[in-house]
Amino acid sequence: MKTIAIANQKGGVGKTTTAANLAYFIALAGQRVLLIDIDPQANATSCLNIAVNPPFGTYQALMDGQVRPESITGYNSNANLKLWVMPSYQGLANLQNKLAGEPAGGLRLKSALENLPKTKGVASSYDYILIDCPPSSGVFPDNALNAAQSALIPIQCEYFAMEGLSQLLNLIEQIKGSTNPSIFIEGIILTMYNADVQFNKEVADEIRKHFGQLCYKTVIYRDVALAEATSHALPIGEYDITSIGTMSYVELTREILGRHTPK
Amino acid sequence: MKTIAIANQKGGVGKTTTAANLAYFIALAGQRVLLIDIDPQANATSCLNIAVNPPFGTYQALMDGQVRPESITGYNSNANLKLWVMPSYQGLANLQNKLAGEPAGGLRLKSALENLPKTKGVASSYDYILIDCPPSSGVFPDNALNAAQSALIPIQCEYFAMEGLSQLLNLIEQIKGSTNPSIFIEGIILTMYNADVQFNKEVADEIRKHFGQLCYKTVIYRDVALAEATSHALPIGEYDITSIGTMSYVELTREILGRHTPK
Ligand SMILES: Nc1ncnc2c1ncn2[C@@H]1O[C@H](COP(=O)(O)OP(=O)(O)OP(=O)(O)O)[C@@H](O)[C@H]1O
Ligand SMILES: Nc1ncnc2c1ncn2[C@@H]1O[C@H](COP(=O)(O)OP(=O)(O)OP(=O)(O)O)[C@@H](O)[C@H]1O
Ligand SMILES: [Mg+2]
Ligand SMILES: [Mg+2]
Repeated sequence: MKTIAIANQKGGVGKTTTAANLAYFIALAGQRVLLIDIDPQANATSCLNIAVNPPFGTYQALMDGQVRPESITGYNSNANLKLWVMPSYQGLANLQNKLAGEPAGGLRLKSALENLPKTKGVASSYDYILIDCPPSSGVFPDNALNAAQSALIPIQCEYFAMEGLSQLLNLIEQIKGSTNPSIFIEGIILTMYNADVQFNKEVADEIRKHFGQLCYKTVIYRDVALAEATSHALPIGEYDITSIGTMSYVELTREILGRHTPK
Repeated sequence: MKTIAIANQKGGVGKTTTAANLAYFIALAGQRVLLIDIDPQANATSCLNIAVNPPFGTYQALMDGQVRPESITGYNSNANLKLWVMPSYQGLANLQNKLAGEPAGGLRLKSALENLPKTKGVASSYDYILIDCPPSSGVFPDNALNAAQSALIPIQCEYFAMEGLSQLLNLIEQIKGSTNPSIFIEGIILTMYNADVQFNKEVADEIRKHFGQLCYKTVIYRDVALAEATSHALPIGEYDITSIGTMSYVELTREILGRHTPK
């Protein structure tokens, strides 16, 4: 089982778009996937058209430190896909101060994932658990990074995103030195890349220069289809299979699964 | 004195780009402006090339509930401009849990602004105080919204942003009903608008339909010069005066100042 936090404190870099579409394509590749939405904005939940049933979902899991079966729901638009979601909703924000004030408040998700429910309708175990993080630092990204084996970092090819990358890598180093000694960087994904924009190319080159081997070869191109898909509550693979967005995320899926396949 | 929080919990919608460039152009129009950076990512601080002097800046102001003169620094690239900045830095993140745990932790900035220092080099009072908020909900946006008279909401013309708008308006209603009864919406700014993208137009129309009179007529067009400027630590007006980005923000400045001018 691989547990991967999709993290970047910078806003709007494509965390949710990456989490939701990777979850979909990794499941399409035959893996059992659980997508956990730990953002009170619940964008991942809504873009996969997941029904919310408060307080079940990530709220309940963090509250109790243990997952009730009602907190995991199947991706119902395609019943053949082994894709499940732990949904979020706005009320998750109410847990923020409570968990921030508790000594082990950042370890709730870790504890919850150690004992996933064995129930009809829910996979008894998963091949991949992907966790979609909110932006900013705080108790929700902490929970994700403490529960995860690795961090997948989407990054936009713009200046603030590059500045933010060092800050994020520092945070991961801190976590490595304290609550999660075995965490590693799964990889860095360049997102929203527009080949016509010279500035994107310059920043991409800069990122590759500093973080070379961590960067995936695959680049996610800017494609309005990816934004349109969210307004239809569909993953890109079901919204527009011929789009550049689909191609980018399929390519990334292949690269991620390839790194995990024994040679 | 007008105190305006530039807020949206959705990431990457142009809060910082708007805060920094409005601060610059409002000062260029002859007003005395203080820009407060309350985001640990400190993007507003870096894109105006402001020197950081930890722990002074927003960290010190929130820690003490009172502003020391060393915590406000002049925008030095243009000494004629009456523009000051209260800088942020990564260490601000360390205050998050502390303030979240205190009963009046969300009111620190409000208290600090009630008694600004009267010191050589710092304006004895300001015409405009703009506060650049981080994304997500939490103790920093709370501090900004409790201290502000009004909220300026940049919003990208994409689906998640529109969903997030209702969530944000709810938050502001809650604050209005509790800690800041006189807060109002300054206005909604459509950002990163690409006239060639049909989807942007559809979402823009939808937003105007629901929030008509709150929306500024001015739209901020997508212009890579705005992103390039940040990598040179320059406001758009000093990076490329002929750019569409400059034109958009000058137009917005005129519209904002116009609303504040007695007829
Ligand atoms: N490759 C792309 N091309 C075009 N639009 C994209 C692309 N990736 C994401 N988007 C759109 O850009 C916006 C930001 O993306 P997304 O919400 O996935 O970022 P995020 O990092 O999860 O944001 P937040 O920090 O708020 O959680 C969304 O409206 C999304 O639909
Ligand atoms: N109108 C625009 N055209 C092109 N690029 C833009 C525009 N506005 C902002 N950008 C770029 O888009 C990115 C996101 O903008 P910005 O950082 O201002 O958003 P934000 O809401 O402050 O993000 P965060 O939620 O992380 O604080 C930045 O790299 C910025 O340079
Ligand atoms: Mg997201
Ligand atoms: Mg910002």
